[in-house]
Amino acid sequence: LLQMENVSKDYQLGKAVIHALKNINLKVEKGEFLSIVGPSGCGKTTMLNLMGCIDKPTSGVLKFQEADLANMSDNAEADLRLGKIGFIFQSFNLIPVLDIFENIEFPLILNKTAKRKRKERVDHLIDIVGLSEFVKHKPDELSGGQRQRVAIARSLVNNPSVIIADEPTANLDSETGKSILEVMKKLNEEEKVTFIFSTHNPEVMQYATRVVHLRDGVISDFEKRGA
Amino acid sequence: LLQMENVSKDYQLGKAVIHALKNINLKVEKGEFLSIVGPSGCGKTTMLNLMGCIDKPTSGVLKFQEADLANMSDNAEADLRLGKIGFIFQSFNLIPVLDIFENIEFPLILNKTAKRKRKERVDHLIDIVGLSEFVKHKPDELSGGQRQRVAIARSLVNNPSVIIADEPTANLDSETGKSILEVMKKLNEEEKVTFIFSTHNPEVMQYATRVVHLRDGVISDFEKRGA
Ligand SMILES: Nc1ncnc2c1ncn2[C@@H]1O[C@H](COP(=O)(O)OP(=O)(O)OP(=O)(O)O)[C@@H](O)[C@H]1O
Ligand SMILES: Nc1ncnc2c1ncn2[C@@H]1O[C@H](COP(=O)(O)OP(=O)(O)OP(=O)(O)O)[C@@H](O)[C@H]1O
Ligand SMILES: [Mg+2]
Ligand SMILES: [Mg+2]
Repeated sequence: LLQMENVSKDYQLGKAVIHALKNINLKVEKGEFLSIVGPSGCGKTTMLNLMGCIDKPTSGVLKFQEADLANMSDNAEADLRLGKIGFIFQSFNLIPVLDIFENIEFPLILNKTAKRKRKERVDHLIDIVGLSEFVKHKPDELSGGQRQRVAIARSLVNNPSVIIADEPTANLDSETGKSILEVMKKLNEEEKVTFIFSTHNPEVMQYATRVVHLRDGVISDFEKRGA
Repeated sequence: LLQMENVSKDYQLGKAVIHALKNINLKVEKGEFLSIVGPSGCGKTTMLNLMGCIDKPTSGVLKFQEADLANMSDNAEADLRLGKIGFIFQSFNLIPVLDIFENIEFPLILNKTAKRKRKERVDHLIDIVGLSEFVKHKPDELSGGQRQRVAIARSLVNNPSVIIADEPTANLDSETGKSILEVMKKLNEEEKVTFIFSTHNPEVMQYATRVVHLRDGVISDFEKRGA
Protein backbone atom coordinates (compact mmCIF):
# COMPACT_ATOMS: atom_id res chain seq x y z
CA LEU A 1 0.00 0.00 0.00
CA LEU A 2 2.67 2.46 1.10
CA GLN A 3 6.38 2.27 0.37
CA MET A 4 9.28 4.36 1.62
CA GLU A 5 12.49 3.87 -0.41
CA ASN A 6 15.69 5.26 1.05
CA VAL A 7 13.77 8.17 2.53
CA SER A 8 15.62 10.88 4.45
CA LYS A 9 14.31 14.04 6.09
CA ASP A 10 16.47 16.97 7.16
CA TYR A 11 15.48 20.09 9.02
CA GLN A 12 17.43 23.31 8.65
CA LEU A 13 18.09 25.23 11.85
CA GLY A 14 20.17 28.32 11.24
CA LYS A 15 23.42 26.86 9.90
CA ALA A 16 22.90 23.41 11.41
CA VAL A 17 21.19 20.50 9.69
CA ILE A 18 19.15 18.06 11.76
CA HIS A 19 18.99 14.61 10.15
CA ALA A 20 15.61 13.59 11.57
CA LEU A 21 15.25 10.48 9.35
CA LYS A 22 18.10 8.68 7.56
CA ASN A 23 17.65 6.18 4.74
CA ILE A 24 14.33 4.70 5.78
CA ASN A 25 13.17 1.62 3.87
CA LEU A 26 9.72 0.40 4.80
CA LYS A 27 6.84 -1.37 3.05
CA VAL A 28 3.37 -1.18 4.58
CA GLU A 29 0.82 -3.74 3.35
CA LYS A 30 -2.90 -3.06 3.11
CA GLY A 31 -4.69 -4.15 6.28
CA GLU A 32 -1.72 -3.90 8.61
CA PHE A 33 -2.02 -2.58 12.16
CA LEU A 34 1.46 -1.14 12.35
CA SER A 35 2.99 0.43 15.43
CA ILE A 36 6.04 2.73 15.34
CA VAL A 37 7.87 3.01 18.65
CA GLY A 38 10.99 4.69 19.93
CA PRO A 39 12.33 7.31 22.33
CA SER A 40 11.15 10.90 22.40
CA GLY A 41 12.74 12.77 19.48
CA CYS A 42 13.68 9.69 17.42
CA GLY A 43 11.61 10.66 14.35
CA LYS A 44 8.12 9.10 14.73
CA THR A 45 6.14 12.28 14.02
CA THR A 46 8.47 13.11 11.13
CA MET A 47 7.88 9.66 9.62
CA LEU A 48 4.11 9.80 10.06
CA ASN A 49 3.96 13.27 8.48
CA LEU A 50 5.76 11.94 5.39
CA MET A 51 3.46 8.91 5.18
CA GLY A 52 0.40 11.16 5.51
CA CYS A 53 1.64 13.49 2.74
CA ILE A 54 1.73 16.38 5.20
CA ASP A 55 5.42 16.87 4.54
CA LYS A 56 7.88 15.93 1.78
CA PRO A 57 11.10 13.92 2.13
CA THR A 58 14.47 15.62 1.60
CA SER A 59 15.55 12.62 -0.49
CA GLY A 60 14.24 9.18 -1.39
CA VAL A 61 10.88 8.08 -2.77
CA LEU A 62 7.46 7.70 -1.14
CA LYS A 63 4.87 5.67 -3.03
CA PHE A 64 1.20 5.41 -2.14
CA GLN A 65 -0.59 2.57 -3.93
CA GLU A 66 2.18 2.44 -6.52
CA ALA A 67 1.93 6.15 -7.35
CA ASP A 68 5.07 8.16 -6.68
CA LEU A 69 3.86 11.03 -4.51
CA ALA A 70 6.54 13.37 -5.78
CA ASN A 71 5.01 13.16 -9.27
CA MET A 72 1.43 13.84 -8.18
CA SER A 73 -0.16 17.17 -8.84
CA ASP A 74 -1.01 19.22 -5.77
CA ASN A 75 -4.71 18.61 -6.44
CA ALA A 76 -4.34 14.86 -6.70
CA GLU A 77 -2.36 14.85 -3.50
CA ALA A 78 -4.96 16.95 -1.68
CA ASP A 79 -7.71 14.56 -2.85
CA LEU A 80 -5.63 11.68 -1.54
CA ARG A 81 -5.19 13.28 1.84
CA LEU A 82 -8.89 14.16 2.05
CA GLY A 83 -10.41 10.95 0.78
CA LYS A 84 -8.07 8.11 1.53
CA ILE A 85 -5.96 9.12 4.50
CA GLY A 86 -7.25 10.01 7.96
CA PHE A 87 -4.69 11.75 10.21
CA ILE A 88 -4.66 12.11 13.99
CA PHE A 89 -2.11 14.76 15.03
CA GLN A 90 0.00 14.54 18.19
CA SER A 91 -1.32 17.98 19.16
CA PHE A 92 -4.81 17.46 17.68
CA ASN A 93 -5.00 20.62 15.52
CA LEU A 94 -8.68 21.26 16.14
CA ILE A 95 -10.33 24.44 14.85
CA PRO A 96 -10.82 26.70 17.90
CA VAL A 97 -13.92 28.55 16.70
CA LEU A 98 -15.89 25.42 15.82
CA ASP A 99 -17.65 23.17 18.33
CA ILE A 100 -16.90 19.45 18.29
CA PHE A 101 -19.76 18.62 15.90
CA GLU A 102 -18.48 21.16 13.40
CA ASN A 103 -14.86 20.07 13.87
CA ILE A 104 -15.68 16.44 13.09
CA GLU A 105 -18.01 17.44 10.23
CA PHE A 106 -15.40 19.64 8.55
CA PRO A 107 -13.82 17.07 6.14
CA LEU A 108 -17.33 16.09 4.96
CA ILE A 109 -18.08 19.71 4.08
CA LEU A 110 -14.80 19.84 2.15
CA ASN A 111 -15.81 16.86 0.01
CA LYS A 112 -19.42 18.09 -0.37
CA THR A 113 -21.31 15.35 1.46
CA ALA A 114 -25.07 16.05 1.76
CA LYS A 115 -26.21 17.63 5.02
CA ARG A 116 -28.34 14.78 6.31
CA LYS A 117 -25.67 12.20 5.59
CA ARG A 118 -23.16 14.43 7.40
CA LYS A 119 -25.33 14.62 10.53
CA GLU A 120 -25.83 10.85 10.57
CA ARG A 121 -22.11 10.15 10.21
CA VAL A 122 -20.93 12.76 12.74
CA ASP A 123 -23.52 11.76 15.38
CA HIS A 124 -22.42 8.14 15.00
CA LEU A 125 -18.74 8.98 15.54
CA ILE A 126 -19.42 11.34 18.46
CA ASP A 127 -21.27 8.44 20.05
CA ILE A 128 -18.45 5.96 19.42
CA VAL A 129 -15.85 8.16 21.13
CA GLY A 130 -18.17 8.87 24.07
CA LEU A 131 -18.66 12.60 23.60
CA SER A 132 -22.44 12.87 23.08
CA GLU A 133 -22.86 15.14 26.11
CA PHE A 134 -20.24 17.57 24.82
CA VAL A 135 -21.54 18.32 21.31
CA LYS A 136 -21.69 22.09 21.78
CA HIS A 137 -18.29 22.47 23.48
CA LYS A 138 -15.46 24.20 21.65
CA PRO A 139 -11.93 22.75 21.94
CA ASP A 140 -10.94 25.08 24.80
CA GLU A 141 -14.03 23.92 26.70
CA LEU A 142 -12.89 20.31 26.67
CA SER A 143 -10.39 18.23 28.60
CA GLY A 144 -7.15 17.08 26.92
CA GLY A 145 -8.43 13.57 26.40
CA GLN A 146 -11.74 14.85 25.04
CA ARG A 147 -9.87 16.92 22.42
CA GLN A 148 -7.88 13.84 21.50
CA ARG A 149 -11.12 11.94 20.95
CA VAL A 150 -12.49 14.70 18.70
CA ALA A 151 -9.31 14.42 16.60
CA ILE A 152 -9.83 10.65 16.44
CA ALA A 153 -13.46 10.97 15.36
CA ARG A 154 -12.56 13.55 12.71
CA SER A 155 -9.95 11.21 11.18
CA LEU A 156 -12.60 8.49 10.72
CA VAL A 157 -15.36 10.66 9.26
CA ASN A 158 -14.49 10.18 5.56
CA ASN A 159 -14.17 6.39 5.81
CA PRO A 160 -10.50 6.55 4.85
CA SER A 161 -8.62 3.41 3.79
CA VAL A 162 -5.58 4.40 5.87
CA ILE A 163 -5.48 6.02 9.31
CA ILE A 164 -2.22 7.57 10.49
CA ALA A 165 -2.29 8.25 14.22
CA ASP A 166 0.42 10.09 16.19
CA GLU A 167 0.24 8.90 19.82
CA PRO A 168 -3.59 8.63 19.67
CA THR A 169 -4.07 7.57 23.30
CA ALA A 170 -1.40 9.69 25.03
CA ASN A 171 -4.01 11.72 26.92
CA LEU A 172 -6.48 8.93 27.60
CA ASP A 173 -6.93 6.74 30.66
CA SER A 174 -6.51 3.02 30.14
CA GLU A 175 -10.23 2.23 29.86
CA THR A 176 -11.09 5.00 27.39
CA GLY A 177 -7.95 4.21 25.37
CA LYS A 178 -8.88 0.54 25.14
CA SER A 179 -12.41 1.27 23.89
CA ILE A 180 -10.95 3.50 21.14
CA LEU A 181 -8.44 0.80 20.16
CA GLU A 182 -11.23 -1.79 20.01
CA VAL A 183 -13.05 0.46 17.52
CA MET A 184 -9.89 0.74 15.43
CA LYS A 185 -9.19 -2.99 15.63
CA LYS A 186 -12.74 -3.70 14.45
CA LEU A 187 -12.40 -1.32 11.49
CA ASN A 188 -9.10 -2.96 10.69
CA GLU A 189 -10.45 -6.52 10.78
CA GLU A 190 -13.91 -5.92 9.28
CA GLU A 191 -13.24 -3.16 6.76
CA LYS A 192 -9.53 -3.74 6.15
CA VAL A 193 -8.63 -0.18 7.15
CA THR A 194 -4.84 0.09 7.45
CA PHE A 195 -3.60 1.66 10.71
CA ILE A 196 -0.16 3.18 11.19
CA PHE A 197 0.33 4.66 14.63
CA SER A 198 3.09 5.78 16.96
CA THR A 199 2.83 5.12 20.66
CA HIS A 200 4.81 5.04 23.89
CA ASN A 201 2.31 2.72 25.59
CA PRO A 202 3.09 -1.02 25.72
CA GLU A 203 -0.64 -1.84 26.14
CA VAL A 204 -1.33 -0.10 22.83
CA MET A 205 1.52 -1.95 21.12
CA GLN A 206 -0.28 -5.22 21.97
CA TYR A 207 -2.84 -4.41 19.28
CA ALA A 208 -0.22 -4.20 16.52
CA THR A 209 0.37 -6.88 13.89
CA ARG A 210 3.89 -5.51 13.42
CA VAL A 211 6.09 -3.15 15.42
CA VAL A 212 8.77 -0.94 13.85
CA HIS A 213 11.46 0.27 16.25
CA LEU A 214 12.92 3.69 15.47
CA ARG A 215 15.99 5.18 17.10
CA ASP A 216 17.84 8.37 16.13
CA GLY A 217 16.14 8.55 12.75
CA VAL A 218 16.83 4.96 11.64
CA ILE A 219 14.85 1.73 11.85
CA SER A 220 16.63 -0.41 14.42
CA ASP A 221 14.29 -3.38 14.43
CA PHE A 222 11.18 -4.99 12.95
CA GLU A 223 9.02 -7.21 15.12
CA LYS A 224 6.21 -9.38 13.83
CA ARG A 225 3.31 -10.03 16.15
CA GLY A 226 0.36 -12.37 16.25
CA ALA A 227 -2.73 -10.58 14.98
CA LEU B 1 0.37 22.94 52.89
CA LEU B 2 -2.66 23.14 50.63
CA GLN B 3 -6.27 22.68 51.63
CA MET B 4 -9.44 22.48 49.57
CA GLU B 5 -12.64 22.87 51.64
CA ASN B 6 -15.90 22.02 49.95
CA VAL B 7 -14.57 23.30 46.65
CA SER B 8 -16.78 23.26 43.57
CA LYS B 9 -16.09 24.49 40.05
CA ASP B 10 -18.75 25.14 37.44
CA TYR B 11 -18.32 26.08 33.81
CA GLN B 12 -21.00 28.00 31.95
CA LEU B 13 -21.78 26.83 28.44
CA GLY B 14 -24.57 28.83 26.88
CA LYS B 15 -27.51 28.08 29.16
CA ALA B 16 -26.04 24.84 30.54
CA VAL B 17 -23.89 24.56 33.63
CA ILE B 18 -21.14 21.94 33.74
CA HIS B 19 -20.35 20.85 37.31
CA ALA B 20 -16.70 19.95 36.73
CA LEU B 21 -15.87 19.60 40.44
CA LYS B 22 -18.38 19.03 43.26
CA ASN B 23 -17.64 19.49 46.97
CA ILE B 24 -14.00 18.56 46.98
CA ASN B 25 -12.34 18.17 50.37
CA LEU B 26 -8.62 17.51 50.25
CA LYS B 27 -5.60 18.27 52.43
CA VAL B 28 -2.14 18.10 50.91
CA GLU B 29 0.79 17.88 53.35
CA LYS B 30 4.21 19.37 52.65
CA GLY B 31 6.52 16.79 51.07
CA GLU B 32 3.80 14.60 49.57
CA PHE B 33 4.16 12.97 46.15
CA LEU B 34 0.47 12.99 45.33
CA SER B 35 -1.06 11.45 42.23
CA ILE B 36 -4.55 12.32 40.95
CA VAL B 37 -6.05 9.72 38.65
CA GLY B 38 -9.34 9.19 36.87
CA PRO B 39 -11.00 8.87 33.47
CA SER B 40 -10.68 11.46 30.72
CA GLY B 41 -12.96 14.40 31.56
CA CYS B 42 -13.34 13.64 35.28
CA GLY B 43 -11.87 16.96 36.51
CA LYS B 44 -8.09 16.48 37.00
CA THR B 45 -6.99 19.54 35.03
CA THR B 46 -9.72 21.61 36.66
CA MET B 47 -8.51 20.56 40.11
CA LEU B 48 -4.85 21.22 39.33
CA ASN B 49 -5.66 24.66 37.92
CA LEU B 50 -7.41 25.59 41.19
CA MET B 51 -4.50 24.28 43.26
CA GLY B 52 -2.04 26.22 41.12
CA CYS B 53 -4.05 29.44 41.47
CA ILE B 54 -4.55 29.55 37.72
CA ASP B 55 -8.32 29.52 38.20
CA LYS B 56 -10.75 30.30 41.03
CA PRO B 57 -13.37 27.98 42.53
CA THR B 58 -17.08 28.70 42.04
CA SER B 59 -17.63 27.96 45.73
CA GLY B 60 -15.66 26.67 48.70
CA VAL B 61 -12.28 27.71 50.08
CA LEU B 62 -8.73 27.10 48.89
CA LYS B 63 -5.94 27.70 51.39
CA PHE B 64 -2.25 27.74 50.61
CA GLN B 65 -0.02 27.57 53.69
CA GLU B 66 -2.92 28.71 55.86
CA ALA B 67 -3.63 31.79 53.74
CA ASP B 68 -7.06 31.90 52.16
CA LEU B 69 -6.33 32.51 48.50
CA ALA B 70 -9.60 34.34 47.97
CA ASN B 71 -8.43 37.04 50.35
CA MET B 72 -5.01 37.54 48.77
CA SER B 73 -4.31 40.56 46.69
CA ASP B 74 -3.65 39.92 43.01
CA ASN B 75 0.00 40.85 43.53
CA ALA B 76 0.49 38.48 46.44
CA GLU B 77 -1.12 35.73 44.43
CA ALA B 78 1.10 36.40 41.42
CA ASP B 79 4.19 36.31 43.66
CA LEU B 80 3.00 32.99 45.04
CA ARG B 81 2.54 31.54 41.60
CA LEU B 82 5.92 32.82 40.45
CA GLY B 83 8.00 31.96 43.46
CA LYS B 84 6.47 29.01 45.21
CA ILE B 85 4.49 27.07 42.63
CA GLY B 86 5.89 25.47 39.48
CA PHE B 87 3.24 24.42 36.95
CA ILE B 88 3.49 21.94 34.08
CA PHE B 89 0.52 22.34 31.72
CA GLN B 90 -1.15 19.45 29.90
CA SER B 91 -0.58 21.32 26.63
CA PHE B 92 2.78 22.83 27.69
CA ASN B 93 2.00 26.53 26.90
CA LEU B 94 5.49 27.34 25.65
CA ILE B 95 6.22 30.74 24.10
CA PRO B 96 6.47 30.15 20.32
CA VAL B 97 8.92 32.96 19.51
CA LEU B 98 11.47 31.99 22.17
CA ASP B 99 13.93 29.10 21.87
CA ILE B 100 14.09 26.51 24.63
CA PHE B 101 16.79 28.34 26.61
CA GLU B 102 14.71 31.51 26.63
CA ASN B 103 11.52 29.61 27.44
CA ILE B 104 13.06 27.98 30.50
CA GLU B 105 14.81 31.21 31.52
CA PHE B 106 11.61 33.27 31.38
CA PRO B 107 10.44 32.93 35.02
CA LEU B 108 13.95 33.96 36.20
CA ILE B 109 13.72 37.14 34.14
CA LEU B 110 10.33 37.84 35.71
CA ASN B 111 11.78 37.65 39.22
CA LYS B 112 14.94 39.58 38.23
CA THR B 113 17.59 36.89 38.74
CA ALA B 114 21.09 38.00 37.68
CA LYS B 115 22.15 36.97 34.18
CA ARG B 116 25.02 34.67 35.13
CA LYS B 117 22.95 32.86 37.72
CA ARG B 118 20.19 32.46 35.12
CA LYS B 119 22.56 30.85 32.61
CA GLU B 120 23.91 28.46 35.22
CA ARG B 121 20.44 27.39 36.35
CA VAL B 122 18.96 27.02 32.86
CA ASP B 123 21.94 25.07 31.49
CA HIS B 124 21.69 22.70 34.47
CA LEU B 125 18.00 22.03 33.86
CA ILE B 126 18.40 21.63 30.09
CA ASP B 127 21.03 19.01 30.87
CA ILE B 128 18.80 17.18 33.38
CA VAL B 129 15.94 16.81 30.88
CA GLY B 130 18.32 15.70 28.11
CA LEU B 131 17.88 18.62 25.71
CA SER B 132 21.44 20.04 25.52
CA GLU B 133 21.62 19.46 21.76
CA PHE B 134 18.40 21.38 21.15
CA VAL B 135 19.11 24.68 22.90
CA LYS B 136 18.44 26.86 19.86
CA HIS B 137 15.23 25.11 18.76
CA LYS B 138 11.91 26.90 19.06
CA PRO B 139 8.86 24.91 20.24
CA ASP B 140 7.64 24.17 16.70
CA GLU B 141 11.10 22.77 15.92
CA LEU B 142 10.83 20.15 18.63
CA SER B 143 9.09 16.81 19.04
CA GLY B 144 6.05 16.52 21.34
CA GLY B 145 8.05 14.88 24.10
CA GLN B 146 10.83 17.47 23.80
CA ARG B 147 8.27 20.27 24.30
CA GLN B 148 6.97 18.44 27.36
CA ARG B 149 10.49 18.34 28.76
CA VAL B 150 10.94 22.08 28.19
CA ALA B 151 7.73 22.66 30.17
CA ILE B 152 9.08 20.42 32.93
CA ALA B 153 12.43 22.24 33.08
CA ARG B 154 10.67 25.62 33.16
CA SER B 155 8.54 24.58 36.13
CA LEU B 156 11.68 23.74 38.14
CA VAL B 157 13.70 26.84 37.32
CA ASN B 158 12.61 28.99 40.30
CA ASN B 159 13.21 26.24 42.89
CA PRO B 160 9.51 26.18 43.80
CA SER B 161 8.31 24.44 46.95
CA VAL B 162 5.34 22.91 45.12
CA ILE B 163 5.22 21.48 41.59
CA ILE B 164 1.83 20.90 39.99
CA ALA B 165 2.11 18.69 36.93
CA ASP B 166 -0.73 17.86 34.53
CA GLU B 167 0.07 14.52 32.87
CA PRO B 168 3.83 15.33 32.78
CA THR B 169 4.90 12.15 30.98
CA ALA B 170 2.01 11.69 28.54
CA ASN B 171 4.25 12.26 25.51
CA LEU B 172 7.36 10.51 26.80
CA ASP B 173 8.63 6.99 26.22
CA SER B 174 9.01 4.81 29.29
CA GLU B 175 12.76 5.37 29.68
CA THR B 176 12.70 9.16 29.31
CA GLY B 177 9.64 9.36 31.57
CA LYS B 178 11.37 7.34 34.28
CA SER B 179 14.47 9.51 34.27
CA ILE B 180 12.29 12.61 34.71
CA LEU B 181 10.39 10.96 37.57
CA GLU B 182 13.67 10.01 39.26
CA VAL B 183 14.67 13.70 39.16
CA MET B 184 11.32 14.66 40.72
CA LYS B 185 11.54 11.90 43.35
CA LYS B 186 15.03 13.10 44.30
CA LEU B 187 13.83 16.71 44.67
CA ASN B 188 10.95 15.43 46.75
CA GLU B 189 13.10 13.35 49.09
CA GLU B 190 16.15 15.63 49.35
CA GLU B 191 14.60 19.08 49.17
CA LYS B 192 11.08 18.28 50.39
CA VAL B 193 9.49 19.68 47.24
CA THR B 194 5.79 18.76 47.18
CA PHE B 195 4.55 17.18 43.94
CA ILE B 196 0.93 17.04 42.87
CA PHE B 197 0.45 15.42 39.47
CA SER B 198 -2.24 13.85 37.35
CA THR B 199 -1.47 10.83 35.24
CA HIS B 200 -3.05 8.00 33.27
CA ASN B 201 0.09 5.85 33.54
CA PRO B 202 0.21 3.09 36.19
CA GLU B 203 4.05 3.14 36.12
CA VAL B 204 3.98 6.81 37.09
CA MET B 205 1.48 6.16 39.88
CA GLN B 206 4.06 3.82 41.45
CA TYR B 207 6.09 6.87 42.48
CA ALA B 208 3.22 8.38 44.48
CA THR B 209 3.01 8.37 48.28
CA ARG B 210 -0.76 8.80 47.97
CA VAL B 211 -3.24 8.39 45.10
CA VAL B 212 -6.49 10.35 44.88
CA HIS B 213 -9.13 8.80 42.63
CA LEU B 214 -11.41 11.27 40.86
CA ARG B 215 -14.58 10.36 38.98
CA ASP B 216 -17.20 12.74 37.55
CA GLY B 217 -15.94 15.68 39.58
CA VAL B 218 -15.88 13.95 42.97
CA ILE B 219 -13.22 12.15 44.95
CA SER B 220 -14.18 8.49 44.90
CA ASP B 221 -11.22 7.07 46.80
CA PHE B 222 -7.98 7.78 48.65
CA GLU B 223 -5.17 5.29 48.52
CA LYS B 224 -2.06 5.43 50.71
CA ARG B 225 1.11 4.01 49.27
CA GLY B 226 4.52 3.09 50.59
CA ALA B 227 7.00 5.86 49.84
N1 LIG C 1 -14.21 26.00 29.64
C1 LIG C 1 -15.03 24.93 29.82
N2 LIG C 1 -16.36 25.06 29.55
C2 LIG C 1 -17.18 23.99 29.72
N3 LIG C 1 -16.80 22.79 30.14
C3 LIG C 1 -15.48 22.60 30.41
C4 LIG C 1 -14.53 23.65 30.25
N4 LIG C 1 -13.30 23.17 30.56
C5 LIG C 1 -13.48 21.86 30.90
N5 LIG C 1 -14.80 21.53 30.82
C6 LIG C 1 -15.38 20.23 31.13
O1 LIG C 1 -15.08 19.92 32.49
C7 LIG C 1 -14.82 18.52 32.63
C8 LIG C 1 -13.49 18.33 33.35
O2 LIG C 1 -12.44 18.75 32.52
P1 LIG C 1 -10.91 18.49 32.90
O3 LIG C 1 -10.09 19.17 31.84
O4 LIG C 1 -10.64 18.88 34.30
O5 LIG C 1 -10.79 16.89 32.76
P2 LIG C 1 -9.51 15.94 32.94
O6 LIG C 1 -9.80 15.02 34.06
O7 LIG C 1 -8.27 16.78 33.01
O8 LIG C 1 -9.51 15.09 31.58
P3 LIG C 1 -8.29 14.49 30.66
O9 LIG C 1 -7.78 13.29 31.36
O10 LIG C 1 -9.03 14.18 29.38
O11 LIG C 1 -7.28 15.59 30.51
C9 LIG C 1 -14.82 17.92 31.23
O12 LIG C 1 -15.99 17.15 31.05
C10 LIG C 1 -14.79 19.11 30.30
O13 LIG C 1 -15.57 18.91 29.12
N1 LIG D 1 11.09 22.06 12.36
C1 LIG D 1 12.14 21.42 12.93
N2 LIG D 1 13.37 22.00 12.90
C2 LIG D 1 14.44 21.38 13.45
N3 LIG D 1 14.39 20.18 14.06
C3 LIG D 1 13.18 19.57 14.14
C4 LIG D 1 12.00 20.15 13.60
N4 LIG D 1 10.95 19.31 13.86
C5 LIG D 1 11.46 18.26 14.52
N5 LIG D 1 12.80 18.41 14.70
C6 LIG D 1 13.71 17.47 15.36
O1 LIG D 1 13.63 16.21 14.66
C7 LIG D 1 13.71 15.13 15.60
C8 LIG D 1 12.54 14.19 15.38
O2 LIG D 1 11.34 14.81 15.76
P1 LIG D 1 9.96 14.03 15.84
O3 LIG D 1 8.90 15.05 16.16
O4 LIG D 1 9.76 13.21 14.61
O5 LIG D 1 10.20 13.04 17.08
P2 LIG D 1 9.19 11.99 17.76
O6 LIG D 1 9.79 10.64 17.62
O7 LIG D 1 7.81 12.19 17.24
O8 LIG D 1 9.26 12.39 19.31
P3 LIG D 1 8.13 12.40 20.48
O9 LIG D 1 7.98 10.99 20.94
O10 LIG D 1 8.77 13.26 21.52
O11 LIG D 1 6.87 12.99 19.91
C9 LIG D 1 13.71 15.74 17.00
O12 LIG D 1 15.01 15.63 17.56
C10 LIG D 1 13.31 17.19 16.79
O13 LIG D 1 13.98 18.09 17.66
MG1 LIG E 1 6.06 12.94 18.05
MG1 LIG F 1 -6.68 17.08 31.74
